[in-house]
Amino acid sequence: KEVVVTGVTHDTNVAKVVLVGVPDRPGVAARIFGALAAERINVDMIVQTTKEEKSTDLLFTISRDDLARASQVVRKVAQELGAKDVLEDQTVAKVSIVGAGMMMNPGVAAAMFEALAECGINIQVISTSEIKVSCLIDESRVVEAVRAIHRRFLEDTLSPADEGQ
Amino acid sequence: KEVVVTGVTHDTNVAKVVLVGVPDRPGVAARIFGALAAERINVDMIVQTTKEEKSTDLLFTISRDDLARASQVVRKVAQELGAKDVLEDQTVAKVSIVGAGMMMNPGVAAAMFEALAECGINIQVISTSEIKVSCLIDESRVVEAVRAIHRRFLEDTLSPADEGQ
Ligand SMILES: C[C@@H](O)[C@H](N)C(=O)O
Ligand SMILES: C[C@@H](O)[C@H](N)C(=O)O
Repeated sequence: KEVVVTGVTHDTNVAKVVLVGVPDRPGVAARIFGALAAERINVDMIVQTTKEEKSTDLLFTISRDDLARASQVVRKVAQELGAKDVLEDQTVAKVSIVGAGMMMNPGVAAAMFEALAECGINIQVISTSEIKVSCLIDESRVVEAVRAIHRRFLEDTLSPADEGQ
Repeated sequence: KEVVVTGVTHDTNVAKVVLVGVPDRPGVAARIFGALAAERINVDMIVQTTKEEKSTDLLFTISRDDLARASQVVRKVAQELGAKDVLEDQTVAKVSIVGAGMMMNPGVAAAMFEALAECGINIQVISTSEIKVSCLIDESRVVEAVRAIHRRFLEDTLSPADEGQ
């Protein structure tokens, strides 16, 4: 089978912030991320789902060094918006698989999720693009996660003869 | 200022599926996407946030042609998992900005959200990578959305002399 995953990456310098129960109406995302940009805070992942309710949750990640400043910024905006809560978490790490045209292959993301499941690692956040599947997991499991994913995708390409070495 | 956004893309052949209230424990994502992969259903976006509750929502997108089959697959898994609900929506479209190193620039995502906000377009789903910010919006607004985002990012590069022509 074609090998489509060309790399496994991870990042432990990750903090997760969730604005819980923000109004789901135009202008809310613009306001939150405009405020962060005004403070020159670099945002990595932005993840939002919707349930067709009046409010939703907005999650983003930043480096841990920026958490204190980001927290201050978003808590102010969250209060103005009438958000329900702001959650912060510095115990997460990001682990990703990368590869061109990867998401054109049914089962690539599933295989990553299975590698994590087999280790009993819970997937907290998922975000994808055509060339990358990223998951946030507990930072204490990141070494194990990278190893399992690597074994699944990048070591299957060894011929049986190599495996004895 | 450096132009970092090199393109605006859109896709109207998009259907959104949300598994509402799935157990947030290892193996759940693997099972859902494993089942879809077994049917050779190509998944585009996978988006999941978390609130540190016992359950969470899992959202994914597929082409509209695959919705009937995907629906059958996930409803079965959702029932086995004891999920609260399965939502389907074929009235969404995906609009994205692409550009190398884009997310290294605070404010790029915010500018896209502002362009949509100025049109009064609600952002239903957000997912990002370093080179792409994707939003799901109502399909009836997609032409307007692309035009507004294009104007924001790709037409500012005209010199004042050009604008009269
Ligand atoms: C929640 C947020 O994304 C909102 N729907 C907006 O359009 O800005
Ligand atoms: C919800 C789902 O992502 C679950 N947390 C898992 O690890 O599979």
